[in-house]
Amino acid sequence: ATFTIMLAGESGLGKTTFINTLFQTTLKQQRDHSLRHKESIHKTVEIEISRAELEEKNFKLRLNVIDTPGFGDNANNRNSWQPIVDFIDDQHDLYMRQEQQPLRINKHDLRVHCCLYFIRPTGHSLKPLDVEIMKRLSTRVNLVPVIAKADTLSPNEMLEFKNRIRSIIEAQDIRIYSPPIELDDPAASEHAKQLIESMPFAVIGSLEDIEISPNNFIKGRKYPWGIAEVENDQHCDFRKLRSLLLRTNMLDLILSTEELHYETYRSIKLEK
Amino acid sequence: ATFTIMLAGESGLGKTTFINTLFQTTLKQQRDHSLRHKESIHKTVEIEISRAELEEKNFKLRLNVIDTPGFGDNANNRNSWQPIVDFIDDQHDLYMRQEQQPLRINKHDLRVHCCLYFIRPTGHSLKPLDVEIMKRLSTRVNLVPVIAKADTLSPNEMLEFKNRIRSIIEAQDIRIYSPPIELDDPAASEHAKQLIESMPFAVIGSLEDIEISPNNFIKGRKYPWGIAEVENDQHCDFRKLRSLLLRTNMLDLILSTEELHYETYRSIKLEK
Ligand SMILES: Nc1nc2c(ncn2[C@@H]2O[C@H](COP(=O)(O)OP(=O)(O)O)[C@@H](O)[C@H]2O)c(=O)[nH]1
Ligand SMILES: Nc1nc2c(ncn2[C@@H]2O[C@H](COP(=O)(O)OP(=O)(O)O)[C@@H](O)[C@H]2O)c(=O)[nH]1
Repeated sequence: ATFTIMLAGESGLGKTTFINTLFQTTLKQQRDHSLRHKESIHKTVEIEISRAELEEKNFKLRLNVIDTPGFGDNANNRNSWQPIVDFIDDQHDLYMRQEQQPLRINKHDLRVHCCLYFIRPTGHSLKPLDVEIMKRLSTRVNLVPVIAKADTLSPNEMLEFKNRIRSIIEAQDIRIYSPPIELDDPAASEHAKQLIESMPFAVIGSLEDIEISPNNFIKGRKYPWGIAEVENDQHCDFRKLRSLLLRTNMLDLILSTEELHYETYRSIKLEK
Repeated sequence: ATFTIMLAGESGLGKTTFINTLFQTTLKQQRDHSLRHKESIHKTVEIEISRAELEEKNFKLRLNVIDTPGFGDNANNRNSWQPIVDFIDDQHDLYMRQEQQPLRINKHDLRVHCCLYFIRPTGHSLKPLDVEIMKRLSTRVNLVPVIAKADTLSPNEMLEFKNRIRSIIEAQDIRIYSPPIELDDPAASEHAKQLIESMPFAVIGSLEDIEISPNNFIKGRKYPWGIAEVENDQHCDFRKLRSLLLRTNMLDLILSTEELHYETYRSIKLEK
């Protein structure tokens, strides 16, 4: 199985750290799957693709990570979303052409199953560019907005910031990914509701192992005034996001991409 | 006496919070001098001027704060420095014209004595726009670069970030304000050297009074993992910056502006 995640958002927001933290907290024995030394298979100025394999028990998952380094770095960032949007469309296009072949060799399907859009934790509001980009992403891919560097905001600031973002998303009619609520599965539905209530997820990323008690290590950021912990629900929503991506909703993310988003693209393309 | 500080840098970096923290930690009895509800005397799209009075013992100081709201917010930020640079030059120009009058009424001198340029604490490096703006500011005003939201970076990250910024400033030949070292005053020189070693200053701002022990209140940011303290030298350089601005170097900042920078402007202008 292949699962393709895209990380979008300006540089310096901790995207690389986040994805590596996701691996290191998931692959307890396979620490060499870090993407810190990315082998770039395909690199244009704005898109960087890396691969890793997650092997848990008998389940082998190929994980593709699409990164967008340098995004938003320039003085002039108008249309900076173009390469990202083109990449997403191109993968659907590629798949469509392969599907149309008499002999179908279905290799290297890089259709993006989930796009994490990282938001700068200013404490103010979404930037106009954020809104514009999220609008364009939301119509083509499962969009999950993420508040970066959650340790920058105090609990009250975080609550206000999340509320402000949610109201803008609603006002602007931006469709973000929502875990489906299965009415015949109360436990799963309860979990889905908790995930929905926490959105946008606020994450802390760290590759540092900090010893908080003898032989007890956790991932976190060590400040003179305390340790911000990655896997502590009182500190951030890392575990909720990880659960959505790699456990409870991975299949739905894959299927909705290959059915809903792909079919949307195909019908638009074939109508022309 | 009038002291004019300019706060430059993109929105969301805590500039307003910082200047209010500066007041509230300086004016222990005059808490209503907060600039939170700024009375804007002169407001264009990019420049906002506010006034306050600091009264300590027999010393009355009129403080002008020039803020740059909305700076860097647009998708296209090329030439976003223009209004700021124009403002600085305009004040020298205004003063020059007043000086040339037969009847000299020296009112409303808004020449900027110190420009604090706030840097986003990405942990990466200075943005190209930061370098460009600082270059243009450095030739016209006493420039003091400041790392915003210092509580975003761990001690090691902060050290690396400061070193990286310092080497770029050096490589790009950007002249930043340096407290003069008085050879006949060892104590003052020692203090000046400590200030220089800490540059660029990393600041935390907060208007929250947090009770850390019965009846003992401090300014800080309260996180679930601890309290980042504004006036704690182990946490940030707030006290050093405050000392430079309002105590040890205020006179030098004023004189160097009214002598060096003004004369530079005047000679360039009159040569044309
Ligand atoms: N405060 C804070 N800093 C972080 C966090 N995650 C990463 N960083 C730091 O932010 C900087 C940029 O991280 P990086 O992963 O390279 O960001 P990218 O450019 O978005 O890939 C590095 O100095 C990281 O140590 C976080 O959760 N909180
Ligand atoms: N983490 C952190 N947040 C801060 C700090 N100072 C201010 N903030 C928060 O950053 C947000 C923007 O602050 P503001 O002063 O309005 O920024 P300005 O746009 O530059 O004037 C607010 O939510 C503040 O509470 C700080 O030192 N550290």
